[in-house]
Amino acid sequence: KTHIIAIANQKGGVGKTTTTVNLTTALAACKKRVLVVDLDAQGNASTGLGVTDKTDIISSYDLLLHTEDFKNAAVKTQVPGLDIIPASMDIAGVEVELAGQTGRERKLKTSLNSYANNYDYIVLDCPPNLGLVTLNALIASTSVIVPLQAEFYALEGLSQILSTVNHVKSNSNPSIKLGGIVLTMFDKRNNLAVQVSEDVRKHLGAKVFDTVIPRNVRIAEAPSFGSPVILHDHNSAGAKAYIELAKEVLVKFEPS
Amino acid sequence: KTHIIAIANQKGGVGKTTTTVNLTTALAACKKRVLVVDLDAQGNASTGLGVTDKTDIISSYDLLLHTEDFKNAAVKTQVPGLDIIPASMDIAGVEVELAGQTGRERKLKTSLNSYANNYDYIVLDCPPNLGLVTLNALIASTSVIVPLQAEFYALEGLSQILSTVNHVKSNSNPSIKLGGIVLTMFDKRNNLAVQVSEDVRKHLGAKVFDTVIPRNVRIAEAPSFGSPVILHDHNSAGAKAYIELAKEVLVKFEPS
Ligand SMILES: Nc1ncnc2c1ncn2[C@@H]1O[C@H](COP(=O)(O)OP(=O)(O)OP(=O)(O)O)[C@@H](O)[C@H]1O
Ligand SMILES: Nc1ncnc2c1ncn2[C@@H]1O[C@H](COP(=O)(O)OP(=O)(O)OP(=O)(O)O)[C@@H](O)[C@H]1O
Ligand SMILES: [Mg+2]
Ligand SMILES: [Mg+2]
Repeated sequence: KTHIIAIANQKGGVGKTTTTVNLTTALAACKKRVLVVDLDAQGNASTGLGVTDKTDIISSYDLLLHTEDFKNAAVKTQVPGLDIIPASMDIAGVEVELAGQTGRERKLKTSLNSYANNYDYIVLDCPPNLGLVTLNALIASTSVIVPLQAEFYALEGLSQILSTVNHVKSNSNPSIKLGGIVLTMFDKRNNLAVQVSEDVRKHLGAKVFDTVIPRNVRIAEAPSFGSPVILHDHNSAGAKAYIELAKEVLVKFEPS
Repeated sequence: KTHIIAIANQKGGVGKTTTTVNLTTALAACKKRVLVVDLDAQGNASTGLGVTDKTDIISSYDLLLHTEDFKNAAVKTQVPGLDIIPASMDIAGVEVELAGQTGRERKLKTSLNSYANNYDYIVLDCPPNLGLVTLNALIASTSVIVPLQAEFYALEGLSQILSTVNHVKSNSNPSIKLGGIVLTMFDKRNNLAVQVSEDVRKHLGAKVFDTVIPRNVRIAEAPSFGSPVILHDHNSAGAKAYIELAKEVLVKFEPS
């Protein structure tokens, strides 16, 4: 059965795209068949995986609008075993275009049915809001991973994304699970970060991944080379952390 | 004449709220009468200025929807001379609620007419997207300041916000100016940051503020105390940088 994982958090800049790009690369390195779906009009996950041409392409927009091409949107990346459905700018208009249509929140779920057989993991990079596109992602997903920057504003927003997931679970997608919260850009010398991390572990315990992603300049450099940090510098602390996270995900999601 | 400044960038986590909270505090310290309008459903600017109760209040939602209370939304903050119109969660639904209504992009402009006489500066904290709420902000503004994190994904998105501002200028608000781009969370030891900064200054020259905001742990700590960094630790590098930025804004915006 295909695992469909939404990477979601309405707080901006917390590492959603970085986690999508690097976790999927690590899963592919573990011989899983993986598909990334870039749902953010900014198209950062597409860039991070080397897709530079974002105009006049089949994109995740086609999955959300159910156009005639929606089954042909997946393209190969430079990472063996990792495909992507890129983003295009017109995703920004989806909320208004679908306003009023019944079933508008289940469009992505239906479209992904056509892809599920070909992949072990489908990972959805969400935009920094809880609008219709993120709602589509949560309804299409079997689980959600929430990247959390260890800072005050990000902590303040955590209860909002968690209550949205619970709301989706009781109203639209009973099978969604909270896959876990992953601490990102973590600097252990920073008191605030240590405090936030202790706070989150105290309240959410096992829901927080053991793996912590450190702040690491190699991670921030990698997108400028159009490649994941695991390919850009596989010996870096950042690459190693995402490989650890992938191992932890495999243990949690495939316990056999 | 009142300066209305939008703090906008669709890229998440680049320092929009931090710039709003601290620039306005510094302007108030320079004896200007200042109003912050928090247009982000996350409500971070409200928190950063000590407003904790965000349910059942008059908020920026009322300005966008033109409810009967919209003229009574401003409340005092702990900073002398600085008021705020806080955010509430229902702002997230504005795009759908106003879909199809003519003039939906000028709602904020009309509402702010009722506030303009009382303030020298009105500063609008925008959400991380280029949707209807940010469009309202750009149409209501006399100028826009774009915080830019010196990183690759943020640089990739810069052309998008700049072309949106140009689009608004030629179609809806001919008087909007690009007030400037301000580099945030800058670490001069980081090659990538130095490269991005040189790149931006080469292409945009005088449009980039001379003042650069350094990455500074005091800035990230201040919101957990519900206060701007200038009050939390006025000797910190972060506080000093925002005071410098305010001085530069005053020189640029009030050249007499
Ligand atoms: N562990 C890390 N160490 C250093 N830099 C990082 C790390 N994780 C992410 N970054 C950088 O921080 C910035 C924000 O990360 P990213 O874009 O992945 O967040 P996001 O949540 O997807 O943002 P948005 O809300 O705009 O979609 C990027 O410039 C990225 O390169
Ligand atoms: N100069 C700085 N030094 C250190 N930390 C900073 C600095 N500026 C902002 N931060 C921190 O970085 C994070 C992102 O900043 P902020 O929330 O202001 O960005 P934003 O663009 O408003 O985000 P969003 O897109 O979610 O609205 C916050 O946790 C903030 O405290
Ligand atoms: Mg992203
Ligand atoms: Mg903000």
